[in-house]
Amino acid sequence: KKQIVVIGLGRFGISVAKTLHEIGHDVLAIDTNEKSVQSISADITHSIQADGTNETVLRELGISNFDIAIVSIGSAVEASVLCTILLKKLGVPYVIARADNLLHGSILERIGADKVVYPEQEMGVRVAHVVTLSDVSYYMPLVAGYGVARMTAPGYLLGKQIADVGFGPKGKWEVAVVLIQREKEIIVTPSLHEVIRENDVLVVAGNSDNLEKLLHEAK
Amino acid sequence: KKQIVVIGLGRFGISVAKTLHEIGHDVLAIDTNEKSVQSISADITHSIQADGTNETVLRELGISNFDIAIVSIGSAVEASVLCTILLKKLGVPYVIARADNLLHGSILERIGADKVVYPEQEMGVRVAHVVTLSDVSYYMPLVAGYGVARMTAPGYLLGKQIADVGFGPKGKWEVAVVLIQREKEIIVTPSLHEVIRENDVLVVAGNSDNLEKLLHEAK
Ligand SMILES: Nc1ncnc2c1ncn2[C@@H]1O[C@H](COP(=O)(O)OP(=O)(O)OP(=O)(O)O)[C@@H](O)[C@H]1O
Ligand SMILES: Nc1ncnc2c1ncn2[C@@H]1O[C@H](COP(=O)(O)OP(=O)(O)OP(=O)(O)O)[C@@H](O)[C@H]1O
Repeated sequence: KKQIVVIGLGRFGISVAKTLHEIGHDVLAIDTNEKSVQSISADITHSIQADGTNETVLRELGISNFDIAIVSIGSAVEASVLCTILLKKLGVPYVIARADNLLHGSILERIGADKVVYPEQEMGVRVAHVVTLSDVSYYMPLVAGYGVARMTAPGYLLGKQIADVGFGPKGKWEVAVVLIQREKEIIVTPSLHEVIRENDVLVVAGNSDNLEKLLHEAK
Repeated sequence: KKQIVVIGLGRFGISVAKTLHEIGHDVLAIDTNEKSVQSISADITHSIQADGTNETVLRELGISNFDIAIVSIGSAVEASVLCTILLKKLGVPYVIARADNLLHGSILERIGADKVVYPEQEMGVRVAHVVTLSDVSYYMPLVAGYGVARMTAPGYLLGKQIADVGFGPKGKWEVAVVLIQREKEIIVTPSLHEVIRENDVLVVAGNSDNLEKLLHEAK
């Protein structure tokens, strides 16, 4: 488990900090806004009101000893850039910074961020790919309209075999079920004769247009 | 292809609108802020400055004829709720609304949103799961630490067989390579003897702790 500092407790930062804490990492959450710090204090072991652009404060907090830092300050671009510079200066080995836009992101890369993320932009791409797939809850794009989708088995698929619904290499749509999550069990590469049960989470790989047609036909 | 209206052109809304346009849908992008509308006009066929909470304007724009509406107004919670109410009132069959927080989301569900998304919160969960997996670019959580990760093959895996690296049912980590994207080709359920090449995108399924150990050992 790692020692991780999260600076900036907006919607993204709070979610990162809480999830890291649930995973079991040792998390320090920082924000200039007292209310933001308060809102997370029940869920995180250490949260403190502080300014991520203040080098003295960062040193006092022992930031140099952290394994990973996440700069999740959002629209305050200058603060996000300055904070990232300081973290690398203080020797944090791995710094993930969130960018508001491409220009901000390229600046972060230049000044040393090890990884730059664009939460809203990435979610926009994913949501756009599933607007026509109302049963799909997650979508991981791969290349040119092809991706991996996660869906809870809808009513019209229950009790049917995977191949009969149209999945698999013999199906006309070339959409494969690569994995089924059934309760706490994971079935990797299920047989084409596997019967879909209620609450099964299906992870399928295929062209998203074809997936839409397959589901439409199955209804 | 569908007729889709996107209301609210923040970082999330712009990304949704542009991606939908690239996919080939007929997109109308709306925002009260002229600058936001201008920033997207080069990429989207139709973008217009308008107030999504103005029923008269929505009727004039023929919103009732749209297949899908996406309310991507962010922190202006009342506007987002009122806009969603109007879209359902005007008969838009499928309305996706973005929520700022859980309370906002539950209100949206109650007043008729067909799907509610939390872009920053969802991205926070995903990023948290891959902070310790620096080579992983996408993560789709499934259950209890288990998920599907996408990674570009790092240098230390090149030229090696999948099974030799530690993947597969015989590997001690129980992480499976479910798919390889190689150039424009997709290889579903690759053989354990498949040799990993430069630029291969690997989609792997397994416990994220075990994936981290597998990659660590492979280095
Ligand atoms: N110098 C700083 N040090 C610490 N925290 C900061 C600093 N500057 C801004 N923040 C905090 O970063 C948080 C996120 O910033 P902001 O609200 O501008 O971004 P946002 O893009 O709306 O975020 P999100 O989309 O994650 O909700 C805020 O809670 C803010 O108080
Ligand atoms: N009534 C309205 N009609 C149309 N657009 C609106 C309305 N109210 C707000 N908007 C627009 O919604 C957009 C997004 O809202 P806002 O910037 O508050 O959210 P945000 O949470 O920061 O968004 P993001 O995280 O996507 O960048 C803004 O461009 C704003 O002008």
